Amino acid sequence: MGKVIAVTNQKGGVGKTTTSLNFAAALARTKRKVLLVDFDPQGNATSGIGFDKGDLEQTVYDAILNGTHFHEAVLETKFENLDLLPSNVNLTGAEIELVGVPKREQRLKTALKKAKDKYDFIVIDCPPSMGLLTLNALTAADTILIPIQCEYYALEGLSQLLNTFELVKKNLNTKLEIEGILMTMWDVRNNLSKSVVEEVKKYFGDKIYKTMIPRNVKVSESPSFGKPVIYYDIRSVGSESYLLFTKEFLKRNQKK
Amino acid sequence: MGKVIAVTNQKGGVGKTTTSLNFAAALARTKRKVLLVDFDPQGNATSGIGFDKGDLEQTVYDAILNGTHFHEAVLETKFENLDLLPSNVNLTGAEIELVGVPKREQRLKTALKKAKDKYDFIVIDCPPSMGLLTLNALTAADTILIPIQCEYYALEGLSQLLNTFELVKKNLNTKLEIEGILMTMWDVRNNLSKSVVEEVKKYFGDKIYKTMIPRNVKVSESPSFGKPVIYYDIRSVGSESYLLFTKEFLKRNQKK
Ligand SMILES: Nc1ncnc2c1ncn2[C@@H]1O[C@H](COP(=O)(O)OP(=O)(O)OP(=O)(O)O)[C@@H](O)[C@H]1O
Ligand SMILES: Nc1ncnc2c1ncn2[C@@H]1O[C@H](COP(=O)(O)OP(=O)(O)OP(=O)(O)O)[C@@H](O)[C@H]1O
Ligand SMILES: [Mg+2]
Ligand SMILES: [Mg+2]
Repeated sequence: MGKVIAVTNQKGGVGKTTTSLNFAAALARTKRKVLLVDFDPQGNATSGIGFDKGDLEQTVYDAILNGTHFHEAVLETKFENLDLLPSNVNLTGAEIELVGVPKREQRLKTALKKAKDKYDFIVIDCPPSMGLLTLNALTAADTILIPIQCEYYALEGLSQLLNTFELVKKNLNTKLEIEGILMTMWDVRNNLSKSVVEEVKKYFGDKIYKTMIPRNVKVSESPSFGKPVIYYDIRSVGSESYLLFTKEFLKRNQKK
Repeated sequence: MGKVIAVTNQKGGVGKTTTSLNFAAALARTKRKVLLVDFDPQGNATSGIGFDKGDLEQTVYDAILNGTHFHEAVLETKFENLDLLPSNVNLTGAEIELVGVPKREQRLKTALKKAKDKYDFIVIDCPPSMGLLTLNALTAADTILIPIQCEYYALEGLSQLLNTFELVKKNLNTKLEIEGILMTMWDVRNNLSKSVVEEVKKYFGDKIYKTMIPRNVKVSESPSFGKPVIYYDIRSVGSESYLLFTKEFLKRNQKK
């Protein structure tokens, strides 16, 4: 039974897509079958992994609103054991269209039900908001992985995020847990990074991964080549840290 | 008659709040009366300028959904000629609540009507999405200022942004124009920045400001002190570039 992990944080630009894509690719390299779900109308995970958003016939939009079976929309990527459920701008309308639909928060959960038998892990890249799309992802997920950028505004949004997590756990998905907190764009030279990490540690304790992802230009270059950084430049510090994080994630999951 | 400028880009983390706040503060220092509207449920502009989001009695939410007059919610900041229409988490529900309301895209425009007589400039900080909140901002605005981060994913969202601009101009606000494009977090050392700027120039030509905002740690530290960077460290390169950008903006506006 595949585990569903929603990568979420309503703060924009904290590394949700970069983490979803590189984490999914690193998991797939360990011979586990992985589905990456691009659940953001921007479609950054779709293009970051090498697809042209203009060419897509079916997307995740069709799977949650047009009754399309998920495997009709799923694409095989060039990377071993890694498939993608793509997204494009059609998903923008979904937030408003879902408002009048029955069980509107459970559409993604229903769409992914069959996928859990086929994949070991399903990683969902969420948009930067707490609207119906993110609620759908939190309802479909077993756990949430929270990337936090080492910046001041990143701390601001944490209490909102935790409130939403508690509400979803109470009303929509009682088994939802926090997978962990991943610090991103860590800059060893700057004090702001250090003070944000200290603050987050006070909040989350040992839910924070020991591995932190440093700011690394290879990470931000890799999507322009349509490749996860571990395929773009395996020796880069960005690539090493995502591989190390994935190892730490698997270790935590084996213990349970 | 005050000019209303919406600072918008659905891509997250590109510098919308940082630009709204520092641009508004720089305009206010030229003795013009400025209202900064925080139209993001995250409330980053509200805390970045020194207010505690937990203490607010009225916010922009009340002005668009509860019929509160804007001046009942407006706060005077510590910075000369600069007022704030604050926001907090209450605004999160607005996207769903607005769906059933008549003239749902025009609520902010109506709320700000009287404000245009009192302020020379009204700067609206938008959330990272293209939902009803951003549509309200685009309907209320005279022009849109688009911050673009010098990163690959930043190029991705431009066509979506321009499509939305055209739709709003056609159906909701015929006088809406593009004020300009501001490149943010420019890193002179990295080739990615250079190639993104070249690409954006092809798209937008002379709509791009000559002034670019470099990545500068003082900019990201200033919100933790509740101050715009021009008040936190006037000699920093971040502060200089926001002052220079504001001068360039005013020059363009005088020519017309
Ligand atoms: N470790 C890193 N080093 C350098 N750049 C990074 C790193 N992680 C992410 N980036 C860059 O920072 C920007 C923001 O990251 P990303 O788009 O993954 O964030 P996001 O949270 O998915 O954004 P959104 O809120 O728009 O969905 C991107 O341009 C990305 O390439
Ligand atoms: N010129 C700069 N130099 C260094 N850091 C910057 C600069 N501009 C913005 N930042 C930092 O980058 C992060 C993103 O900026 P900001 O929050 O203003 O973007 P945004 O577009 O408003 O994000 P959101 O999409 O969440 O609303 C913040 O932590 C901010 O402090
Ligand atoms: Mg993203
Ligand atoms: Mg913002």
